[in-house]
Amino acid sequence: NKRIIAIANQKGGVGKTTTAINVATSLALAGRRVLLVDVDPQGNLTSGVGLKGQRGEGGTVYEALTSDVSPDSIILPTQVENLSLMPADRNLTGAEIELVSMPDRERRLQRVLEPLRGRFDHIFIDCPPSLGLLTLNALVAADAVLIPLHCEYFALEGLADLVGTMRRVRGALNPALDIEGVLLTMYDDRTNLGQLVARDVREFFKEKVFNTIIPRNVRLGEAPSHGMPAVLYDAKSRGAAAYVALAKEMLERHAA
Amino acid sequence: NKRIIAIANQKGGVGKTTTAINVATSLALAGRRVLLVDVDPQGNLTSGVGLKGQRGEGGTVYEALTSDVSPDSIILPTQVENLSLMPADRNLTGAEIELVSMPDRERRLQRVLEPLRGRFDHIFIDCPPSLGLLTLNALVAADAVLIPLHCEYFALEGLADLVGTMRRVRGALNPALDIEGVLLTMYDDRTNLGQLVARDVREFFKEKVFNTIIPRNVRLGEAPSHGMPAVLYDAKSRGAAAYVALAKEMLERHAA
Ligand SMILES: Nc1ncnc2c1ncn2[C@@H]1O[C@H](COP(=O)(O)OP(=O)(O)OP(=O)(O)O)[C@@H](O)[C@H]1O
Ligand SMILES: Nc1ncnc2c1ncn2[C@@H]1O[C@H](COP(=O)(O)OP(=O)(O)OP(=O)(O)O)[C@@H](O)[C@H]1O
Ligand SMILES: [Mg+2]
Ligand SMILES: [Mg+2]
Repeated sequence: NKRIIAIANQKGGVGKTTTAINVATSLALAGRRVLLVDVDPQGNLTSGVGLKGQRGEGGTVYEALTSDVSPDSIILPTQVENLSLMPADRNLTGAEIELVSMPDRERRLQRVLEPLRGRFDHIFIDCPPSLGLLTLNALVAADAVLIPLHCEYFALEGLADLVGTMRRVRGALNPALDIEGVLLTMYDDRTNLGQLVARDVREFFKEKVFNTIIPRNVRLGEAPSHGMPAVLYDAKSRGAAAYVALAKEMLERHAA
Repeated sequence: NKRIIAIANQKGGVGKTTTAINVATSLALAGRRVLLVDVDPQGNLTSGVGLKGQRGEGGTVYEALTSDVSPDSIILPTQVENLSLMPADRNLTGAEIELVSMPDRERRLQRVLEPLRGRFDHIFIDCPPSLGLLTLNALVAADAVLIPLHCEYFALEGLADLVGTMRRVRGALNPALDIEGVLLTMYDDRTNLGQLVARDVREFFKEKVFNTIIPRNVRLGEAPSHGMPAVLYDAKSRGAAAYVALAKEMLERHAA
């Protein structure tokens, strides 16, 4: 049941980072050993867990991808017991260009994470909003992809490109790549648009769509400004409760 | 007053494409000749004006950046009089890697758009959510940058990287690059977070912040599924009215 999960969707602002932070924290609070890996040059995951600007002795994910620094030397503890982080900073923007001419350029992250499988129950990779070399590295390193989806038209449109990219990765680089699940985020059941998109997604992805739906909830937007996961910042909020339910559903799906 | 404007912010989902579509359409309805340029491999701008999957004789922005096809051969008319489009499709994802080894890799878009300055009153470039080579090309080709900003913490955090990148582009590649303005989008005045972020942004950017604020409005989310700009889909909606007011404010700022 030890799995490396990439949280990916090239559509921007759909809740990738919010999902990574709150699912990982919920699992860590339940006693699982969890590693978060920030592969987005924006570094929102790093700041969302309160570690903005911090680096390990060996540096950040940038150094891990572009040099042979030991993975251990870039792992940081967080304020949450059982939750660790590989941080990112803006240097990662340059990695996309530097990786182009490197050997095995799609397998750099896989090499970093493979030796860590034994030490963590779950590893989550937060991807940038693109299908470039950084996201490709995450898709090659991962066992499965968790796809957050904002129930709006542009987000629905991008799914075909994401699924196509996953198919190409499965064919050439990572044959076992699976879909962990599709997560409906920022769901507002008062609008027709949300209901229509949700119906289309369930028709296409069937049982791969998580039963748990994340509502639009202002506490999820506020928590990052306090450098804390929402499940800690306001555990009673609807947003936090939904992420705790999602973590439970993920564990149940694998126990089955 | 003829200006090439890049609509950029590496933070995902802040309203870049929605702004490009509705400002451009408002100006075209007012009789100005407007060109939209889609530089995002997602192609949301192309589908948002109802031209999903369409290409010019010479192809899309991908061909314009990677070959010497004539710019005229990739310009398409839209359903709106005075509004034209250079479309994008998923091939553009490959351009980021192909551009790395090309001569003058940051100036490819500038070469495409310079000869068109005489034929259009306004040229708007819709950027992808990243600071890679596609956005760099837009920053080099543009006279100014319009920065849509979602009033949330992660969006605020990314501004420093965007401003830093603009400073580097100004120093080496495009000395005249200016800020057209910062646009507050999806603003919800009922939340503290929105008000706090808006206050911080006005302190930093001062008069560069547009007086017009775009409210969160479900019609702006619905319009793309009908392949129409919101200012046509529901001209009476608060979202559409705000974009018409923004187009007016932009014209007044330059007439002054
Ligand atoms: N369910 C929710 N309700 C309200 N706000 C949310 C919710 N989920 C995320 N947000 C807020 O919406 C914004 C976008 O979310 P987030 O940054 O997690 O998306 P992302 O997909 O990681 O974005 P990017 O594509 O830039 O990496 C953030 O400001 C976040 O705080
Ligand atoms: N003011 C608004 N009110 C409500 N919904 C909006 C508003 N502006 C944009 N949207 C919706 O929010 C989503 C994000 O907007 P949009 O796609 O324009 O952002 P973007 O910055 O271009 O995203 P990306 O970073 O993926 O390119 C879209 O589904 C859009 O329809
Ligand atoms: Mg993110
Ligand atoms: Mg966009």
